[in-house]
Amino acid sequence: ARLEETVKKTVAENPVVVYSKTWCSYSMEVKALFKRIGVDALVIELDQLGPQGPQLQKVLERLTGQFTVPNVFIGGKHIGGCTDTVKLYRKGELTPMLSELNIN
Amino acid sequence: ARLEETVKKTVAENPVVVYSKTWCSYSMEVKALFKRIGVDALVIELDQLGPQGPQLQKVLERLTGQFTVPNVFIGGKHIGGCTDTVKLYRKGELTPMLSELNIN
Ligand SMILES: N[C@@H](CCC(=O)N[C@@H](CS)C(=O)NCC(=O)O)C(=O)O
Ligand SMILES: N[C@@H](CCC(=O)N[C@@H](CS)C(=O)NCC(=O)O)C(=O)O
Ligand code: FES
Repeated sequence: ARLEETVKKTVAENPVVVYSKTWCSYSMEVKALFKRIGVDALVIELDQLGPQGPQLQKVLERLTGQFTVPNVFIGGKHIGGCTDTVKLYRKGELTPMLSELNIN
Repeated sequence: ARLEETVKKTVAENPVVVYSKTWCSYSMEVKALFKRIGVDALVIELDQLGPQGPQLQKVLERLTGQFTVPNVFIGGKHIGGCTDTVKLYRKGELTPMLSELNIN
């Protein structure tokens, strides 16, 4: 589908992508983490896209197996949600991943 | 308003009340906390009440100043959200509060 191609293009062309919802605290946490470590993430707020939001959320599920937000991609690779991202950060594995992409 | 009276009655008659949304991770965290410490909280899922959900959420804001979920009451007293409740628990202040109400 065309939306699927859009997502693939987005995560390929942007080193850090967060599919988020503005009023979701888990989404806020992951956005705040990237901000705190100086990473300029591309944030797509699914609740601000009208009917395209739910469509995108289904496409993301098809592509990644994950329906929930936040949905995080680094270097085109699907990372997971808030818990996964924070876990990587605490294990010290997030920063090397970002350095490899020259974005930290 | 009648809904306001319903809320006041609910929090007066039930020692622990959590206004929640089923798909919200912060709501899940607070419900899991009460379960873990053996507290039988009355949970009201605002996303499962049709149009009454948003109405209740506005009423809660009028009564407590808090629009967000989860919205937690203990012994009829407004406690706050997920962060507030977890903070109380970590400070060791939650369990005494519950014991005072003979629910722990
Ligand atoms: N463990 C996951 C939890 C993800 C989750 O449950 N997300 C919720 C919001 S907090 C969700 O997407 N619910 C369905 C929805 O909002 O459409 C994470 O850390 O990201
Ligand atoms: N710090 C607050 C955050 C509460 C919050 O932002 N809740 C969000 C969901 S996680 C909310 O209610 N957003 C508006 C809505 O869902 O209607 C807490 O710990 O409870
Ligand atoms: S909606 Fe509450 S944490 Fe995501």
